[in-house]
Amino acid sequence: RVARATITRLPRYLAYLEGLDAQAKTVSSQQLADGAAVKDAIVRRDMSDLGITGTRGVGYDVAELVEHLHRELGRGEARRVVIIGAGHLGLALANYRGFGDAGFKLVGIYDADPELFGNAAGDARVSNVAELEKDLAGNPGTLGIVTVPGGVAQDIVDRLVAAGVKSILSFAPTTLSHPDDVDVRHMDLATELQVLAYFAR
Amino acid sequence: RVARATITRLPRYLAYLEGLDAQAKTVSSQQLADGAAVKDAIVRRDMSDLGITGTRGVGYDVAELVEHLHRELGRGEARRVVIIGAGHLGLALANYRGFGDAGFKLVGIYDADPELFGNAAGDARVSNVAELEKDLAGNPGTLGIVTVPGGVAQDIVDRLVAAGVKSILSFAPTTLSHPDDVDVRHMDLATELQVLAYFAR
Ligand SMILES: NC(=O)c1ccc[n+]([C@@H]2O[C@H](COP(=O)([O-])OP(=O)(O)OC[C@H]3O[C@@H](n4cnc5c(N)ncnc54)[C@H](O)[C@@H]3O)[C@@H](O)[C@H]2O)c1
Ligand SMILES: NC(=O)c1ccc[n+]([C@@H]2O[C@H](COP(=O)([O-])OP(=O)(O)OC[C@H]3O[C@@H](n4cnc5c(N)ncnc54)[C@H](O)[C@@H]3O)[C@@H](O)[C@H]2O)c1
Repeated sequence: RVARATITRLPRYLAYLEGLDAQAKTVSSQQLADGAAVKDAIVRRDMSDLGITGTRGVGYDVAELVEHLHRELGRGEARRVVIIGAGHLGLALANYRGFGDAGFKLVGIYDADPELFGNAAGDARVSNVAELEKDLAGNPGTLGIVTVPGGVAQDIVDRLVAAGVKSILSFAPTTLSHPDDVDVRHMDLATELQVLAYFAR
Repeated sequence: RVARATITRLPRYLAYLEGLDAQAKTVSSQQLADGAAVKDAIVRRDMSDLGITGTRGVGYDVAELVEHLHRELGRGEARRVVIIGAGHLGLALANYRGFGDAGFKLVGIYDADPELFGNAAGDARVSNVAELEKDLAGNPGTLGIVTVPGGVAQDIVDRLVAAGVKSILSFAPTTLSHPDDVDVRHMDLATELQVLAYFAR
């Protein structure tokens, strides 16, 4: 298991490598550092954490590096995602092509508002949240994204957990309780803005 | 200047402290660790990086800690934010109460689609993006959030930079060029999902 900060850098290394000209056979840690906007020393530490070795003076083999990063990120495996809450944020995520590029497949988006049922949302159509358990049955390993108002978030998380979902990304501004074997991560865009403002002073 | 990772933890410490009962006068690093879902050793390192000392066996003074964290995060200063792109993502951000709670004030949201002009978006109304420069004139220090399609993101960033904006948070899936004295940070929710999936395996 590598550190979370390392995982967040791997998609950036991949984006740079996949943007290289087909003739590029090798890449140096410095090129990778410039391409991914990361310090050279961090690139070398990340590569050694992943057990990836380059050749002194030559660098890393591009094809080998891409293959290794794909394996590390589980890119070959189709990862199923459901979104609960088809409001502004849910729809923005459903329509975001970046999820597909990273190997995620939206298999369902749910809401409680009958006005929204059947509307297109990315590759899916909005379903009635009452169908959630039926659709999740027999599909272990599905990831859940929670984009409902804070007041109903705990109820939705409880339903996802009862249906066997083990990993949840929540945008709702509430602290959620969940069993220890379920990974619930909170996302707060205000924190990103806070970081931006801190370094602007 | 403290590290970025430390800054992202401060709002979590504040949220825990501000949720405490009014009678709580002191808090231990362990309580803070549990409240903010952070390891105790990291709490102590963060506090020492910020120059905050507790009393051995007693802990930190709650009122003093809150005041110090507010100052560090610039909570007292009203930070002006503009959002460019009033689509799904732009509207989700404009309506998000978490920005106001963190001390950010949405002063304008802009779009190029005349159908959207005048619509309510959080505390603002959607304006014509042609007005952007006029509205930014004389307001240095405004932060920019870019939620337009990838194809127009560079043009919008160029306009923000020319209007004097120094800090930009972009959600557009494109690499953006900008002068060295302008801080442009990219946000990719696919990376958050990638981290969740990595630890789920
Ligand atoms: N963490 C962040 O950075 C961030 C940013 C923006 C918004 N948010 C939060 O994300 C959430 C969604 O924001 P939004 O702008 O999309 O709000 P929204 O009101 O546009 O959408 C919420 C949707 O949830 C649906 N819903 C309500 N109860 C439901 C239930 N029981 N089951 C299924 N669906 C249900 C509603 O019908 C609506 O379509 C809010 O909690 C908001 O505070 C967080
Ligand atoms: N990074 C992430 O995690 C993430 C997640 C979701 C969406 N996105 C990206 O965010 C962007 C917005 O997503 P969305 O779902 O809100 O799309 P959307 O199509 O709903 O909204 C885009 C808005 O931009 C407006 N626009 C187009 N050209 C403009 C211009 N020149 N000036 C001002 N406004 C202009 C459009 O009229 C539209 O209202 C897209 O680039 C999408 O790829 C990123």
